Amino acid sequence: LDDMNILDSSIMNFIISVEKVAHVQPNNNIEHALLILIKSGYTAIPVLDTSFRLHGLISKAQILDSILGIEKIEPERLQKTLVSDVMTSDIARVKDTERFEKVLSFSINHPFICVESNEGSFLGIITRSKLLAYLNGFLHG
Amino acid sequence: LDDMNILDSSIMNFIISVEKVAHVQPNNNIEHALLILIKSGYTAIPVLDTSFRLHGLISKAQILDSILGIEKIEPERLQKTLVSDVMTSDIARVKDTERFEKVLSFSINHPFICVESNEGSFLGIITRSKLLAYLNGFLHG
Ligand SMILES: Nc1ncnc2c1ncn2[C@@H]1O[C@@H]2COP(=O)(O)O[C@H]3[C@@H](O)[C@H](n4cnc5c(N)ncnc54)O[C@@H]3COP(=O)(O)O[C@H]2[C@H]1O
Ligand SMILES: Nc1ncnc2c1ncn2[C@@H]1O[C@@H]2COP(=O)(O)O[C@H]3[C@@H](O)[C@H](n4cnc5c(N)ncnc54)O[C@@H]3COP(=O)(O)O[C@H]2[C@H]1O
Repeated sequence: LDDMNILDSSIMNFIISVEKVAHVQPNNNIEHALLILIKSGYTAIPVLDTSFRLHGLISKAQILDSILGIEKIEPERLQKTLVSDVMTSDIARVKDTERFEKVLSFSINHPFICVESNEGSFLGIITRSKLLAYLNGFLHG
Repeated sequence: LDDMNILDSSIMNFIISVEKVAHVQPNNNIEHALLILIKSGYTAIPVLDTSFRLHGLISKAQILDSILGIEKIEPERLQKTLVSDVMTSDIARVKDTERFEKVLSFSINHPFICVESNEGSFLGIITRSKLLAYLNGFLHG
């Protein structure tokens, strides 16, 4: 059980690949994004353009905040506002050549980490659930 | 670095104590719950009664699902529906005498675990973030 190896190991086995990742596009409206979020059941998902480049992530919280007026919910804002108006672009992202150590440290403050190829193509996400399942197995070595 | 010890260690140091945990009561309406969830910024929070007994947890997703009619959002349901109508009572919960091993295995599928005293009084929660921060430190031994 060599602790140094685990920190230094590749992240390829942890990636949930792009075709399994729920996502929306920057120019979708937030009504579409809210439907995708509710249907997928996720709190937040990546924002990818049609070339599968990563633009940010969008969460239910951001959408709810943007339709909450002073005294009531304003559903009409759902169609007028775009994902790109509401999303956060400050996200946890790594290249696929990155090591486990970096992804583990990102996971302390981020429920998932986005993985890109060296050319900037979105490859998938690494979730806390997968990291914890792996660490659980590792400690029962 | 003895892996057996970590699995066997106490969970007391990981608990975010009750006064720091955002929560709602079973007989609150879901409009109040949604405001607490939006203000606190959390995806889901525990449901505690006035004697601090744990009844379940409630999430933004559950509230959104309950106000989504067939074609539109129905804000009027926000005031008529109670937390107890919408919450889930099937949650990850342990006694404070439980060990790290159990909490780690729960964390694979649960973003947080509720901790209760032997008498059934809610003591706080253990989050994935705290477990990952600890494991990160442990592996850098
Ligand atoms: N449909 C489902 N089936 C089974 N368990 C489910 C589930 N939806 C959520 N969970 C559980 O709840 C945790 C938190 O999900 P959340 O949506 O807040 O936060 C998620 C979500 O924002 C994102 N995510 C996970 N899988 C995704 C996917 N396939 N596409 C897009 N985003 C995803 O990564 C975050 C962390 O995910 P993680 O798996 O660590 O942790 C998940 C998982 O343990
Ligand atoms: N105000 C804030 N400041 C800094 N970071 C924040 C934050 N709100 C959320 N985060 C980050 O986002 C993660 C997911 O939060 P979420 O609300 O989906 O899921 C949370 C939430 O449902 C619950 N939770 C955490 N702290 C809570 C508290 N004080 N009261 C009630 N519920 C809490 O436990 C879940 C896992 O929390 P965890 O800390 O592992 O993971 C958090 C944390 O890394």
